[in-house]
Amino acid sequence: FANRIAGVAHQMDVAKVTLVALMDRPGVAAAVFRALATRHVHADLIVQNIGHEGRTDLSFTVAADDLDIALETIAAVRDEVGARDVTARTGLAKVSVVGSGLFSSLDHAATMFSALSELGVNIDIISTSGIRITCVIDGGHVEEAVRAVHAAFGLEGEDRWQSTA
Amino acid sequence: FANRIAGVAHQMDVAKVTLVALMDRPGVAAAVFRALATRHVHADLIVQNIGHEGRTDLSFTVAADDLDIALETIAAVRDEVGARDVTARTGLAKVSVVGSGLFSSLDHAATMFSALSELGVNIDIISTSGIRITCVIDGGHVEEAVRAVHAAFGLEGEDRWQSTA
Ligand SMILES: C[C@@H](O)[C@H](N)C(=O)O
Ligand SMILES: C[C@@H](O)[C@H](N)C(=O)O
Repeated sequence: FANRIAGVAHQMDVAKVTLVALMDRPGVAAAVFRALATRHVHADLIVQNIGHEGRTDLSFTVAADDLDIALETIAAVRDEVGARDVTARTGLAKVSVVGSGLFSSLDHAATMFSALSELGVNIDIISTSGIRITCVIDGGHVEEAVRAVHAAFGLEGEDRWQSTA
Repeated sequence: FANRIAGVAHQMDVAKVTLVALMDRPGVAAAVFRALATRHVHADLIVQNIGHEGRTDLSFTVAADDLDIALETIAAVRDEVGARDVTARTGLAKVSVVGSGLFSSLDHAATMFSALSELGVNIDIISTSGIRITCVIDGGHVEEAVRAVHAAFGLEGEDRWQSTA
């Protein structure tokens, strides 16, 4: 069954922080995450796409309860990394699909993204690593989204509420 | 040992494709990856950061051998998703750190990014999912980068050349 996956996980009460247009040069990502680690802030999804004209955005998610300290920490490194802005949003959710590793994951992304789009759910961030795909979406749609993703992979009726995405 | 990780993996001969400034609305990511799946193109790292003014960039990596067909496929969906440009680069590499899941991953990102920055290696893309962090870097520095990351996590002397990142 080409769509075989190991599972669907999700996390609610997710907040994201984005350092907008920071300098795309060595040491910048290190400075941001060293500062967060020093203040014991656990940034669990980190995403940075390619740069444009020497600048790029760097986003990370934290539990909603950690947002204040995350923003305080980022404010302290902002000048060092040259971020032109810092934005934040709460009330988000993460949904992840974990490939089984035994079956081709060729169409896992298509299946997952289609399930979300059919609900009209916009995908805010996509981050993947290894056989796992994580999408950040609006928290208001998470239950429906998780059900739809399960159904898209032929997993209705299985235990749907799993641990951290 | 707070830096305990399960391993460091890497992949060489990586090519990336970026759809620049495509429309940030439901269905766009689905359209891109359905097209790739239909042409049997395996996009293994997919990354999309937040949008600005209704637009965002969407990047993915493929094996260098698949770049031509990936670009052909993307050219066919480009108008549908409103991408203002499509860029591509070869000669890249991916380096991943896999957390052990048993130890806090609070400073894994800081440790990994610092190791790369100390070599002056610029991080082009960061993508994470679950306990795994993947960085896309220039392929010319991969051996040195993998050694430095191993060393940063106290893993010198262990088997360094592992399978796909
Ligand atoms: C933006 C950031 O990732 C930068 N390129 C670095 O290497 O640290
Ligand atoms: C950009 C793309 O991810 C879009 N937001 C979608 O939901 O498909």
